[in-house]
Amino acid sequence: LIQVTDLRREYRVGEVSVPALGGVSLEIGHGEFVAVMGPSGSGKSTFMNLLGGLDRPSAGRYRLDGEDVTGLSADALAAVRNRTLGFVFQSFNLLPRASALENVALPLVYAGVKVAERQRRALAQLERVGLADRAHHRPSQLSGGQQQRVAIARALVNDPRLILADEPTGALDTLTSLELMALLQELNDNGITLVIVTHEHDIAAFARRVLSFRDGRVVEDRAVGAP
Amino acid sequence: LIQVTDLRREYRVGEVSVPALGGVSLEIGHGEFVAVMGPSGSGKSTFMNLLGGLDRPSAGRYRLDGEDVTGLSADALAAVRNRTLGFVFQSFNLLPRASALENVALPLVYAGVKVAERQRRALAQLERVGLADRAHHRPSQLSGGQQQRVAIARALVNDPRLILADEPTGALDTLTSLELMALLQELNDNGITLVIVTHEHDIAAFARRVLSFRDGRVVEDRAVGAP
Ligand SMILES: Nc1ncnc2c1ncn2[C@@H]1O[C@H](COP(=O)(O)OP(=O)(O)OP(=O)(O)O)[C@@H](O)[C@H]1O
Ligand SMILES: Nc1ncnc2c1ncn2[C@@H]1O[C@H](COP(=O)(O)OP(=O)(O)OP(=O)(O)O)[C@@H](O)[C@H]1O
Ligand SMILES: [Mg+2]
Ligand SMILES: [Mg+2]
Repeated sequence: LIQVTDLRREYRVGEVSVPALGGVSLEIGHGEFVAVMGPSGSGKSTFMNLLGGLDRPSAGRYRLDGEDVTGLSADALAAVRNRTLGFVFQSFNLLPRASALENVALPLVYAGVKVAERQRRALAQLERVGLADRAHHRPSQLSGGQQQRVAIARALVNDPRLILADEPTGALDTLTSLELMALLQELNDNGITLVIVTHEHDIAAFARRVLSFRDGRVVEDRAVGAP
Repeated sequence: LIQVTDLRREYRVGEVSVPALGGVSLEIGHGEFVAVMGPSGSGKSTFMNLLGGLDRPSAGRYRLDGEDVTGLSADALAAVRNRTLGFVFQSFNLLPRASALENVALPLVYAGVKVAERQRRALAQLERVGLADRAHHRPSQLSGGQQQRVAIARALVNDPRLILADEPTGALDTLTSLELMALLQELNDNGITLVIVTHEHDIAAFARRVLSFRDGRVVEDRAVGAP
């Protein structure tokens, strides 16, 4: 499903070039469950943003489901993103003036789904993460963990084949984290591919493969858990 | 240092009233190291915002260092906050158009410190959290864990007597989290009072007392660790 070849990303800050991602080459197959770990600043979010088509590499190639997406226009990339994947951002990226329900429904607006159907599906996802009673709160009227769960619900609402989640349990207590992982596990059992950035080993334990980043490179790539 | 009596906070959302904090009564002495735990949405951040003078209770009283702060004007509250405490927000709250250095120096601007001294002290705190080489990056040019560390450095820069930290290791990998806790431990050894919200038991283990929240109330208050 995912194939990256010598993927690189440098940022310019004033006159300096920050090498956020060195050459990363790897493949992730359909239905895999991969955990991404590594120190703060090691390139995990940069890598996830490239996988999610939210950013373009400085060099290297990225094939998603057999199609080279490296050269696509912004619009074409947005269309692929909308129909194929769900993204949970490290800092949630919710629209501040929209309610939880409207935030969760947003991918369905892009997908051309009619309003009554959007509301029904968005509410179903909110129920799944235990937030049906917060549907009309705006993000500033939600706790940190509630905002995170709204971001997760939004990533699920369009039935994506691939879920990219950047620290999805960062703001959640242990019990809520385990409930979320059980939900993600169930999605994976049904064939959905998961790539999850986490710094918690208890969360990484749900995955079947762990990629470890350090200084913008993958330094370890191992299978974990029961076969 | 901290004394709250029947502290309550309700929010209005449309026609509904959300009881975020029921009556909380407790005291925290000088030099204590307290961990605050509890499920998502149980009132932890609401409680911390009240302790930090960033919000006013709907009912109840709050004495900080012997002074009733419940009735203070916004300006008087800001002055107390600036000279007494450092606050690490769950969502960092960094100024997006300012560099890491400028963000860390901000409390010193309010304290009337001159520019050269501000820069020196801000850089010292950035070094402490391992980010001297990111001093001129803006928040959007930093990783999640780097933004969190800038928020921590900002909370320390004015040598506060009380540090209120809401999930300060939420975006940090294990090693960086432990380095941060060692730093906070050292501050506590030097007499600084710490109140830390965390959902990670490994982090709570550094504290000597744990407050557990559920549905807006403190349901458990116990001493932990070696005497
Ligand atoms: N501004 C607001 N308006 C309305 N309701 C709010 C507001 N802020 C918080 N709430 C509600 O108050 C309750 C407590 O929120 P709080 O942020 O204190 O929880 P928390 O314990 O910090 O949770 P988390 O661990 O997820 O950060 C939540 O149910 C939340 O929906
Ligand atoms: N827009 C940007 N401009 C400049 N440098 C950036 C930018 N975004 C990230 N960086 C730098 O690139 C490096 C990698 O960042 P990235 O966000 O990928 O790290 P990360 O592994 O996700 O870290 P964390 O665990 O803290 O979230 C960091 O050193 C960061 O300072
Ligand atoms: Mg990151
Ligand atoms: Mg909170």
